[in-house]
Amino acid sequence: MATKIVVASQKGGVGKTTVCLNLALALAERGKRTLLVDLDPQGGIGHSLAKGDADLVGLADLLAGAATREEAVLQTKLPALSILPRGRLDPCDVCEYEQTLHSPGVLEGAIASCATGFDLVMMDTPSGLGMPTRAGMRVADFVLLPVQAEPLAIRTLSQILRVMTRVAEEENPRLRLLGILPTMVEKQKDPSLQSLIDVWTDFAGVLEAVIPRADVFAEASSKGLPIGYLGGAVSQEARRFEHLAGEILDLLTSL
Amino acid sequence: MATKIVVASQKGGVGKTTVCLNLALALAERGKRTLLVDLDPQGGIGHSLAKGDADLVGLADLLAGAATREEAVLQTKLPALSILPRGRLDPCDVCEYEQTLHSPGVLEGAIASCATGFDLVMMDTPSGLGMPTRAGMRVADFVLLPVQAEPLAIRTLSQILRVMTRVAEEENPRLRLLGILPTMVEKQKDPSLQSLIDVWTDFAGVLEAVIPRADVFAEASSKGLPIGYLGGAVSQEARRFEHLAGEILDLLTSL
Ligand SMILES: Nc1ncnc2c1ncn2[C@@H]1O[C@H](COP(=O)(O)OP(=O)(O)OP(=O)(O)O)[C@@H](O)[C@H]1O
Ligand SMILES: Nc1ncnc2c1ncn2[C@@H]1O[C@H](COP(=O)(O)OP(=O)(O)OP(=O)(O)O)[C@@H](O)[C@H]1O
Ligand SMILES: [Mg+2]
Ligand SMILES: [Mg+2]
Repeated sequence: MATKIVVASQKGGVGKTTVCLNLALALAERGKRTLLVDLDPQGGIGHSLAKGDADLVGLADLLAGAATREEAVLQTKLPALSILPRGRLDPCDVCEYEQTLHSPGVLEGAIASCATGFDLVMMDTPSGLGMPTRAGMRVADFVLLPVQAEPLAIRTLSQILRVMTRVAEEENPRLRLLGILPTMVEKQKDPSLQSLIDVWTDFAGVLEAVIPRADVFAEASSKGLPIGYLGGAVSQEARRFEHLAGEILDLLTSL
Repeated sequence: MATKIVVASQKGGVGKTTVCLNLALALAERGKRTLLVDLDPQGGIGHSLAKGDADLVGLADLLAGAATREEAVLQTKLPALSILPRGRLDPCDVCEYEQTLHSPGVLEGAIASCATGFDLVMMDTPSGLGMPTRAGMRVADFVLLPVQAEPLAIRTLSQILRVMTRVAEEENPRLRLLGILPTMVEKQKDPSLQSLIDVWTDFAGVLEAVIPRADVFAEASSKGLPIGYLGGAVSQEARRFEHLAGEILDLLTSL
């Protein structure tokens, strides 16, 4: 039975999709058979891999009965990494799609049918505490919370922790916090450094790993690649995700 | 009858709330009686003004019949600027709240009752194309689209434009594009500059104004102030919002 991790944040643009892509890659490189699922109606996973997301078959097709698991799950160049992209979705249908994802048993069924043969399932979500995120929490075993090192993101962190607790109490008793991951940290800038200190002092479960703000991420986005595939001098940031993968795997065995 | 502007973006963290706060301030300083409404269940407007959003009465209370218009609409220090914050909302109730906002006539009624006496109503939204954003588009006369100068945000811009067109055709014939506003632009960094050039060449309706990435925004966030209130040397960024306000007012009279 695959271990399922949902990556969530109420605040937008904190690096959820970037963490999902690069962490899934690093976990697969360690030999963990990993399925990366895109629960975001925006389709960030497909867009990030510059596959022209509009054409990729995926979860939306699976839920509509318009594709089989074999058609929807995409094998990447890395044998241990597969992707279930958002799929073909008219942006005008997002409200209905969110309600479908949130319907009892729907996402559970789709993930169960796709997760066979994988060690880990990682689910990217849209920002907010709406239906895709609630559905992801219902299905997951663990929640990973990227938090941008800036004041607005920290002010809303307690809101998502409260929702996680409620889901664990009422809908999914397996659900636990995997960790809080500081992202886009600029230690040389005071508001960012102060925010990082606030997270360390005010919250439990903060990971050792810290993801700094780095230009290589924008470069990778523009090329449609995870940073690990950029080659050359990026190894420092890619190594950071290797360390994060190690920390995550240690936590999964100890929690 | 107040002119209603909804500020929306499918991508998260692009500067919607920051633009709303600083633009509403600049419009009010030009004597336009402005009401800033927070349609984001995250409550970014209240959090940005460090009012301890959890306690502020606002839209959620109004819709629940737990507050009157007089209690929910907050007069700021600036006579021409008032705010309708998110209001008291349990983060566990976000899914239900989004459905309430999206129910036919609900937001229309709330805005109509609060907009009396204002020249402009500006609505901040959560990222995505879900129910709060669709409700905002149904109510609004114009859509303002902040777009971060980075590849992922540009790849999804055509999705929100498509939704805007659909809402104008089927739900709200008044709805038009006010403009596309490039944000967090770093002209000295190639992926950002390239993204800005892509927006200028690929899309119509791009505003003259460009909001650069600037540390003063993080500083303002940590102090819970719009940049115009920071005082001192920030006048360059605050002036930029004054120019933006001028451009917006010209467009509103000419469109
Ligand atoms: N550590 C980082 N340093 C610099 N830029 C980053 C970093 N992580 C992500 N980015 C960039 O920031 C932008 C937002 O990141 P990303 O799309 O991963 O965030 P998100 O939380 O998934 O956003 P959304 O709320 O839209 O889903 C992207 O352009 C990405 O390349
Ligand atoms: N031009 C800018 N330069 C630098 N930082 C900025 C700029 N505009 C906004 N920010 C910062 O970026 C972060 C995100 O901005 P903001 O919260 O306004 O985005 P948003 O689109 O409203 O996010 P969400 O998707 O969560 O609603 C905040 O910390 C803010 O201070
Ligand atoms: Mg994302
Ligand atoms: Mg916001």
